[in-house]
Order: sequence, then structure tokens, then C-alpha cells
Amino acid sequence: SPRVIAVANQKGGVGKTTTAINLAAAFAERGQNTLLLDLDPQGNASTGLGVLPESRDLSTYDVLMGEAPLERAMQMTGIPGLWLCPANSDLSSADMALYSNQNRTSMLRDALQQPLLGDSALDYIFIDCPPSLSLLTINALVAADTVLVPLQSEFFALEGLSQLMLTIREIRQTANPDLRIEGILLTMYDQRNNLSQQVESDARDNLGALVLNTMIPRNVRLSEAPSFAMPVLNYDTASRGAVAYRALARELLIKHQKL
Amino acid sequence: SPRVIAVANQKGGVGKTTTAINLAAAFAERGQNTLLLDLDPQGNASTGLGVLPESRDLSTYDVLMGEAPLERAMQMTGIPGLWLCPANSDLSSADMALYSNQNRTSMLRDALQQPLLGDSALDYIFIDCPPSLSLLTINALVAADTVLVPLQSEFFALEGLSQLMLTIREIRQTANPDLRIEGILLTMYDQRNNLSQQVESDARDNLGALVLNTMIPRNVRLSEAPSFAMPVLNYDTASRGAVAYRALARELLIKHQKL
Ligand SMILES: Nc1ncnc2c1ncn2[C@@H]1O[C@H](COP(=O)(O)OP(=O)(O)OP(=O)(O)O)[C@@H](O)[C@H]1O
Ligand SMILES: Nc1ncnc2c1ncn2[C@@H]1O[C@H](COP(=O)(O)OP(=O)(O)OP(=O)(O)O)[C@@H](O)[C@H]1O
Ligand SMILES: [Mg+2]
Ligand SMILES: [Mg+2]
Repeated sequence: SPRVIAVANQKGGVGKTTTAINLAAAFAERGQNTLLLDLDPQGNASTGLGVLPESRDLSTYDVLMGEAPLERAMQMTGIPGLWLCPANSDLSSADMALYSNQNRTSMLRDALQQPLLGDSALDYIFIDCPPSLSLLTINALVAADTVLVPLQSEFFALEGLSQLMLTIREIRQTANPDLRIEGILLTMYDQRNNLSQQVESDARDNLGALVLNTMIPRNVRLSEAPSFAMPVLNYDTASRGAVAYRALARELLIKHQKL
Repeated sequence: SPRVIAVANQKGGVGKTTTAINLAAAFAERGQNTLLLDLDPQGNASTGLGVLPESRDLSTYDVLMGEAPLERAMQMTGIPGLWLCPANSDLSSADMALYSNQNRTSMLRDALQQPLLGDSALDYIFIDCPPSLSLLTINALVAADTVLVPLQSEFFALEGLSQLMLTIREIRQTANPDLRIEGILLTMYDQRNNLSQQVESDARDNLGALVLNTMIPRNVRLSEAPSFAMPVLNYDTASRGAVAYRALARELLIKHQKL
């Protein structure tokens, strides 16, 4: 069954969606059948892959609440080997809807147990999480095999990390004993900037080998690509952003012994 | 009684905390007695003003739940005329704790009814909101006179705006008929970058006079200041970030006929 990687950090604007879109696309490029599941009511990952709001009839909300099977909600993107389960604003009422449900933290895990994709099964599922530690993100952590944590190279970003690590440990002790950290990914890294270098050295000192070798540079092509409804790999294949996300895919696939 | 301004946008990382800290400091500099209320479980505004986690005994959580009066939880910052009501991670359980409460959307409004500050009453209260449309942000919108919306000059930022406007209209129709938009503030604006110019022209075309004249440029001094536990006005008074937030304070105080 597919490896499920949650892309999570409750700090806002750290590059979760940008990482989920471009890393999923880079995995697909390497021949891995990949699903991106948009778990954020903002629906940025869905928009960034060109799926308009009016074509999100079935969405992650329906899958989460057990009202539609995943294989009916997921749709093809323009990129071979990359599928999307889109999000819409229904998701913003999920927290309250789940609150009184007995299985409120494991609804997503149960829904992901049955991904059938005809004869070619999925290799990876990436989950783009919203900027909070609410029931949506908890569901992702319970469903996931590993968690990829984008860490913006800024002062406030380090502050939230310990809270996230505590939550991951709590989930491991209660609902998902196999949950592991895929890695901590430094994003929007600007080597001319002292703050970036300081955050990098703090992270590597405190978190050691959890910090991935690949760092994503600040690169305007990454923020332009979503307005053209495509990953940066397709928008500007030679950009520093595209090169970095391909290097990240390679680093992770080697770790998973797929390369 | 003080004017309450919520700084809100469910999109993450758009500059809510940076705006709340620096605008509140600029108001205090202009002689307005100002309170910054940190309503984000991340506690970034509290950290950015130098209030360490161990000195947040009484916090916004206690005030929100009606367990402590505001004037006991608020503390002085190093800046004359600027007070802080700090946040800690207790706030992350507020949503669930409030869920079954009859007055779950008006708890903050009730708590702000009694700000006594000895003989010098407060002129302004700024509320730094978390990146979601959860009960915490709803409480801020119900308690507020106006909402200041930081809008990052990026593609994904525009997408969330319509959802926020819908929520504000809903609150105005149900719980807070006097709620108005203070303004939409363009942040991290980079005039060399097409995307910034495009977001600005889209915003001014669609939102007209709601978009404030002052724009906040991308300026590294703004992101360095929190690591020195002070607003940029004190960290680097001549920086483009400091100049912009002082200009914003002036624009708003003129609008409020205080200048
Ligand atoms: N490496 C980068 N270089 C330049 N811009 C970037 C980079 N990564 C992300 N961005 C831009 O920064 C903004 C924030 O990124 P993104 O939306 O991916 O973060 P997020 O963590 O998903 O935000 P949220 O917390 O709202 O879900 C976006 O406008 C995005 O285009
Ligand atoms: N004008 C600016 N120029 C450069 N950096 C900025 C600017 N405004 C904010 N930043 C930096 O960008 C990051 C995001 O800003 P900030 O934390 O204020 O956003 P936020 O909306 O409060 O985030 P969250 O959604 O997590 O609450 C921070 O590291 C901050 O220091
Ligand atoms: Mg996102
Ligand atoms: Mg903030």
C-alpha cells in the first residue's frame, strides 16, 4: 500500500503547499504514482494544480466524512502519474462536524485504507495540511507513515517547532505508534541573509540528522507558478526552485530505497 | 471605550503578527494607550515583544474563558504606552473548550467590556489572530469594531480573501452588526516583482477604497526585529519597515480623526 507523507506545520506561510505540489510532481516525474490530498479549506494545492473550484464536486471533505470513496474523489491533473483529491470550503466545517464523532481522529486513516487505482496502485500519498493543530491536521498525522516539516528560514518559524514535535510525539504514543519524521526541510533559504544562516545552524545543532540536506532557496518562480496553475517543474524547469525540489525528491527516494 | 481592531486573515504567513506588533507600537509612539492582545496559540506577538513563555502566567486563554479580568492578565512591555495580553499554548485547546459553551462566539467581546487601566483608559486594542477561521478568530471578529486584513502580495493570498469577506459579512449579519473593514493592507510588497504589482492592481480594481494607501515593503529588518524581542521601530528606526508602519499609523489615525 502507498506510503503516506503528511506535509505539516501549524506556522502559517512556511511553504507547505508549495512543497506538497512540487515534491508530488517531482515524484511523479520519477515514475512514482502519486496522489496529492488537499486537506486545507483554503484549497491552495487544488488551485495550484489548476483544478477550478467548480470542478471539485467530490472533495476531501466527502472522503474524510466517509461519504465517498477516495478513488471517486481523486482526479487526474495535467501531469502524468499525479492525481489530486481536491479541497473546498466544506472542509472548514469539518472540525465541528467531527467533534462529536467517536473516531474523530482516525476518519482519514480509515478512508485511505482502500486506494484502488485500477491496476496501477498508488506509490505515494502526500497530504497538504492547514496552518493549525486542529482535528484536520491531527487526522493527517494519524493517517500518515511520516511527516515532512517545512521550516521557513525565519525567527518565528523556529518557535512553533517544539509545539509541533510535542504533538507528533503525543500522536505516536496514542493513535499512530509507527509515525516517524520524514525530515525537516528548510524553505525560502536566502544565503545572503544572516537570519537564514542562523536558522539553519540552530536547526542542524538542535535537530541533527532530522534536517534534510536539500534546502529550498527563496525563488520568485515558485511563487509565480501557481498563477499559471502548474508546478514550477513545468512552469520553469531550469529555475532554482525546480532544481531544488527535484534534488529533494531524489534525496527522499534514495532514503526510501526506490532509487 | 477603546476601539478594537482585529488583525485577521486565515491565510498563513501574510504578516498579521508583524503588523499587529509594529502598528501597535507606532500608535503608542503617537501617544495612544494601546493594548496588543495575542490570540494565537503560537504566541508570536508575545515573543516578538520580549515576553518569555515563563512569564505568561495569566494569558489570553484565562481572559477568554472568563477566569481572569483583562487588567490582571495584561502586562507592560518595554515600550511606553504599549501593553500586552500574552498567549500561550493553553489557547490551542480553546476551540474545543468553547465548543459546548452557549456564548462560544462572544466570550472575548464580554471580556473586553471592562478594560480598566487605572485612570488612563485604553485608546486602542489590537487583536493578533491565528491563521484560521476557527472559534478564536470568530471571537475576535465578534469583539472587534473593525478588521485590518494584511494581504501578502502573492497569488495564493488573493484566493483566501473572498472566504474571509464572506465570514465577515456573516458575523455582521448575526453577532456584530457594527463590524467594519478597517482596511486591506498590502504586505511584503516588492516593486521590482511583477507578481506584487499584479496583486496590487487586482486588489485596487476589486476592492477599491478598502485597500489602504500605505503598503508595507518586503524588508529584512522586519523579520530580524523579533529575534531582538522588539518592534522594528526600536530595532532599526530608519528602516523601510519602520517608516512604512509609522506611515500606516498616521493614515489610520487621520481616518479616525485623532490627528
Ligand atoms: N521557496 C520559495 N521562494 C519564494 N516564494 C515561496 C517559496 N515557497 C513558498 N513561496 C511563496 O510563499 C507563500 C507561502 O507559501 P505556501 O502558501 O506554500 O505556504 P503554506 O505553509 O502552505 O501557507 P499556509 O500556512 O497558508 O497553508 C506563497 O505565496 C508561495 O508562493
Ligand atoms: N514586510 C515584511 N518583509 C519581510 N519579512 C516580513 C514582512 N512581514 C513579515 N515578515 C516575515 O514573514 C514571516 C511571516 O510573517 P508573520 O509571522 O507576521 O505572519 P502571520 O500572518 O502572523 O503568520 P501566521 O499565519 O503564522 O500567524 C515572519 O517570519 C516575518 O518576520
Ligand atoms: Mg498551504
Ligand atoms: Mg501570526
